[in-house]
Amino acid sequence: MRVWASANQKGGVGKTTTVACLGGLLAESGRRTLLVDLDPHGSLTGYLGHDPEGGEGGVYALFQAAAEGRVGDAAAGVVATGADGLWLLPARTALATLDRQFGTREGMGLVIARALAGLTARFDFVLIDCPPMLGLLMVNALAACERVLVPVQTEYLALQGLDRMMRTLAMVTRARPQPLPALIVPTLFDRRTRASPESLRRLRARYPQQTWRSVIPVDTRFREATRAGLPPSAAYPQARGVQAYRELLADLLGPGETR
Amino acid sequence: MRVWASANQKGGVGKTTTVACLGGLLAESGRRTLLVDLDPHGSLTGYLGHDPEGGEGGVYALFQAAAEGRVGDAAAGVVATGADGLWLLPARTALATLDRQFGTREGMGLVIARALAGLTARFDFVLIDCPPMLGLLMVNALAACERVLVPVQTEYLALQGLDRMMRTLAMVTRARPQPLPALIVPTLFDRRTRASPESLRRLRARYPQQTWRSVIPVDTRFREATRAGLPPSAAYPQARGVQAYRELLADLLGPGETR
Ligand SMILES: Nc1ncnc2c1ncn2[C@@H]1O[C@H](COP(=O)(O)OP(=O)(O)OP(=O)(O)O)[C@@H](O)[C@H]1O
Ligand SMILES: Nc1ncnc2c1ncn2[C@@H]1O[C@H](COP(=O)(O)OP(=O)(O)OP(=O)(O)O)[C@@H](O)[C@H]1O
Ligand SMILES: [Mg+2]
Ligand SMILES: [Mg+2]
Repeated sequence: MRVWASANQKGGVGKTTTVACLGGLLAESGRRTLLVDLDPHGSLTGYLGHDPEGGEGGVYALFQAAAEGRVGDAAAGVVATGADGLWLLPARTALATLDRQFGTREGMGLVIARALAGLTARFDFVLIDCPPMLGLLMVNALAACERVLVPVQTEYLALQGLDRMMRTLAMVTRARPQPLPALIVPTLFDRRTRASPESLRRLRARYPQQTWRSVIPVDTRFREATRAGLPPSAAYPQARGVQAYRELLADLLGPGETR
Repeated sequence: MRVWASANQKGGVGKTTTVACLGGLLAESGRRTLLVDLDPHGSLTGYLGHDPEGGEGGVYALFQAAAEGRVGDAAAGVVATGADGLWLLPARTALATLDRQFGTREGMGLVIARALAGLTARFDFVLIDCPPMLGLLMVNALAACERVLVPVQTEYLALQGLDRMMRTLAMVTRARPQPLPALIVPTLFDRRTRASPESLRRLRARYPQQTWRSVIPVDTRFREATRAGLPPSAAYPQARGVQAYRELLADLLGPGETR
C-alpha cells in the first residue's frame, strides 16, 4: 500500500483538487484507492457528497480513540464515493479543535500512521488531503506518508510561503527513519499572465531537483467537476487539466508500473 | 476608528487580496489605514515586503504579553508599507502555535480587540486578514471588528463551506454585545464558466440580505500586483478587479462618507 499526502500551508493552491483528480485516475486504472480528508473544513468530504458536520466516525474518531489510549478502527469509518474503486475516510468539522485539545500531548502525531497500518490488505493507494495550516493534522499526514506532493500556485506570493513549507518538511523529515521525498507541483498555471511563466522560472531555479517537469494548467473544468460530485477525470475525461494530472501520475508511478 | 475583518475558513478565496486592495484604496483616499495580518502563513506580511519569520514584535508579541497578564503595545509593532498612509502590523509564523499554547485559556479571545483600543487616535481604518482556519486567531478578529467581509469564490464547493462559516459567525455574534454584520463578497467570478453564474444565483437565493450586490471578477492583474509588493490599486489603478473593489468600498462607506 502506497501513501501520498498533498500539503501546503498556503490556501487555495489545489491540494484537494490534486487528491480528487489523482484518486479518480488511480481508481479508474483498477487500483483500490482510499482518500483521507484531514481538513476540518471538509472540502474533499463535501465534494464527494458527504457532510463534514454529520455524525460520528471518520478521521475524528481515530483521534478520540487515541486520546483514550486505543488505536481506532479506520475501516469502520470508510465510506463509498460516486466512483468505483474510490473510497473516503471523511473529515469532521470537530477536527478544528484537535490542536487545542491534544497539541502538546505525546504520541498524537502518529494517529493516522497507526490507523492506516490496519488497512494495508484493503487498499493499494492512500491519498491524504491536508488543511492549509501547520498543526497536528499536517504533522500526522507527513508522518503517515511516504511521499508528499506540494501544489504551488505559479504566482509570486506563493513562492515566499513555499520556502517555509520546504523548511517545515526538512524539519519533520529529520524525525523520520527514512527521508520523505517531496515533489512541488506547479498548479493554476495561466500562460496569459506574466506572473505564471516568471514564477515558474524562479521555482525551477530555486528547487531544480524537486519541481515536477511540467505544470497543471488553469482549467475551468475543475470548478465544474465539483458540481457533479465526481472526480475530475470521471466528469471531464478529456479536459486539459485532467490530462496534465495523468502525466503527473505516470511520472509518480515511474516506468515500472503499468498506467 | 473603524475595524473590518476579512474571514473565511476556505483557503484561497481572496481574503488577503481583499484586505490589500481595500487598504490601498482607503489610504489613497487620505484615510490613515492599518492592516493587521493574523495569518501564521504571513501572505499579507510577505506581500508588503516584510518577513513573517523575522524578529520580534508584530501580532505575536501581543499574545505573548497577554499570556503574561499585560496588554501589549500594538503601536510598537507597526511597520511601514510601500504605500503612503498604509501601515502594517505583521504576522509571525510562530502564530501557528497559539492554539496549542493558549487555546483553552480564558480571555485570549480579546487580545487583538484590547490592543487596537490603544490605536484609535492614530488610525481611521483597520483591516484584519484572517487565516483559513477556525481557531483563536479568527475568534480574535471577529471579537475586534465591527463588520466582517466574507470573500467567497463563486464555485460549488465554496457554497458548502459557507454555510458553516455563517453558522460560526452567528455563534460568535451571540457572545458579543452588539451584532456583527457580515457581507458576503463574491470573488474570482469567471463568466467563461457555468459554475460562476450558477453558484452566484444560489448564493443570492440563500443569503439575499447578506450578499454584495455585485462581484469581484477574475483579474490576472491581482497576481501581477503581488510582484510589485504594492496594493493592487497602486500597481494597476485601471484594472477591472480594482474597479470592482472601488465599488465595494463605496457601498461599505455608505452614501454619507466621501469617496
Ligand atoms: N488547475 C486548476 N485550474 C482551475 N481551477 C483550479 C485548478 N486547481 C484547482 N482549481 C480550483 O481552485 C480552487 C481551489 O482549489 P482547491 O480547493 O483544490 O485548493 P486547496 O489548496 O485544497 O484549498 P484549501 O487551502 O482551502 O484546502 C477550487 O475552486 C478549484 O476548483
Ligand atoms: N479577483 C481575483 N482574480 C484573480 N486572481 C485573484 C483574485 N483574487 C485573488 N486572486 C489570486 O488568488 C490567489 C488567492 O488569493 P488570496 O491569497 O488573496 O486568498 P486567501 O483567501 O487570502 O488565501 P489563504 O486562504 O491562503 O489566506 C492569489 O494568487 C491571488 O493573487
Ligand atoms: Mg483543500
Ligand atoms: Mg490570505
